[in-house]
Amino acid sequence: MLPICTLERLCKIFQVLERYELDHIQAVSSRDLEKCIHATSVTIRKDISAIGRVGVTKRGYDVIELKKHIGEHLKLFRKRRACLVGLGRIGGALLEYQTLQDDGFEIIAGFDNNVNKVERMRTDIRVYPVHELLDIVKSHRIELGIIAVPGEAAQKVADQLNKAGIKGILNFSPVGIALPDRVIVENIDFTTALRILAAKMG
Amino acid sequence: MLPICTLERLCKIFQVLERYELDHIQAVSSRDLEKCIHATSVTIRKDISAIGRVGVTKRGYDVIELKKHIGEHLKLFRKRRACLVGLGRIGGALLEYQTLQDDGFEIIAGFDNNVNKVERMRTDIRVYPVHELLDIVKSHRIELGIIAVPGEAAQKVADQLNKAGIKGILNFSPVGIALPDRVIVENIDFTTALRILAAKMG
Ligand SMILES: NC(=O)c1ccc[n+]([C@@H]2O[C@H](COP(=O)([O-])OP(=O)(O)OC[C@H]3O[C@@H](n4cnc5c(N)ncnc54)[C@H](O)[C@@H]3O)[C@@H](O)[C@H]2O)c1
Ligand SMILES: NC(=O)c1ccc[n+]([C@@H]2O[C@H](COP(=O)([O-])OP(=O)(O)OC[C@H]3O[C@@H](n4cnc5c(N)ncnc54)[C@H](O)[C@@H]3O)[C@@H](O)[C@H]2O)c1
Repeated sequence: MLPICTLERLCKIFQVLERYELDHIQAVSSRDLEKCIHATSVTIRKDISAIGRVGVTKRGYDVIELKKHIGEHLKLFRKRRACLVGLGRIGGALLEYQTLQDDGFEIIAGFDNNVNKVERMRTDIRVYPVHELLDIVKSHRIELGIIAVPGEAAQKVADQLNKAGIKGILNFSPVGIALPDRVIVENIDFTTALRILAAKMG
Repeated sequence: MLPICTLERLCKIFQVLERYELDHIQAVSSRDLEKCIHATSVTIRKDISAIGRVGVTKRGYDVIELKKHIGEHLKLFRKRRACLVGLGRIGGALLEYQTLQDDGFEIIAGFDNNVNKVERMRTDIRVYPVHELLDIVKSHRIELGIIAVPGEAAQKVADQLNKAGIKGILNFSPVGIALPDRVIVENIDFTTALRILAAKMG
């Protein structure tokens, strides 16, 4: 198991390589990556060699080869089956965010406890009242849950997802959720991004 | 000017200290911080001493003193005046996210190019049609802009914010925006968070 900071940097490098590939750039050096992901080129080269050998020439790494190398090792090319709980503003924005679909995250089901909302929604994905969560998550082998409900509902929803066998959760609510260690939880907080922005502005 | 990765880690440490303070925990060691922000305790201690001397005992750093030390040095206690462009789902969620207000980010104005939306919105902050952006940003000395419009409108909005003298931008759109180096741009992408989650799930 790789150290977490290595994992996170490799994911960011993967994101940068995707962009380079779209712009038809063929080679990238660890110095180029330094600027994009805010780590030294020494660290970046260590991270990359931590997952095995990959060719590097005077011009740097081959973009497509390095992307394949990282993607295969971190299993980033696997299609992940996800569900979304909370179909309000954040949930609605995620449902429509096409990039998610292209990036290998398939939202299989959406849940909300507001039955009117569930009935009235125009969406390509199936949406259900939240009391059906356990059944749907199990029968559809959903592995990842996105929590976009108000803070006071977050822990309850997390417990239901855990009971249904979910192995990872992306939490948008402002509340920290407590779950067994084997469930990975990533919290998203725009305030941290704003603070980093403010600190860089000086 | 601190290295960017040091700045980012210090912001994350600040976030962790806020939580510790709310939970009435008095001391925190660099080892405790290691787990929360995914960097070695050596790196963390280096980051903290990069901004000056702060007391440390056998039990670690004093939470309140360390938070004050980081906050003052990075000017995180300054109230930042922000505006929000795009009052759809992401914009609406941000307007109602109370934590932002408590954390020193005051959204002074909202803008949208849909005049109906602007007229019908029930919100505590003043909202305007986007053609008034230049005037309002200048007259209200707004320093930071949040872009929550569709990808195709993002660059145009960024140019208007730049023209109005904005020094920092938080960009939610999936499009990279091009601006002079003196404007700091932070991009938020949920796909990266999902990828990190997937990589940790294995
Ligand atoms: N992380 C951040 O930086 C950030 C920014 C903005 C909002 N938020 C948070 O994201 C969450 C969603 O925000 P929003 O603006 O979309 O809110 P919203 O009110 O628009 O949507 C919440 C949805 O959750 C549903 N819901 C409530 N309880 C539920 C339950 N027990 N089970 C299933 N569905 C339930 C509601 O019916 C509603 O549709 C909130 O917790 C908010 O504080 C976080
Ligand atoms: N970063 C991520 O991970 C992520 C996730 C979801 C959505 N998004 C992106 O965030 C953005 C907003 O998403 P949303 O779901 O809130 O969209 P939305 O359609 O609900 O809202 C967009 C708003 O922008 C307004 N607008 C359009 N052009 C404008 C202009 N030139 N000036 C001012 N306002 C204008 C529209 O009237 C609308 O109110 C989109 O670019 C979307 O792709 C990003």
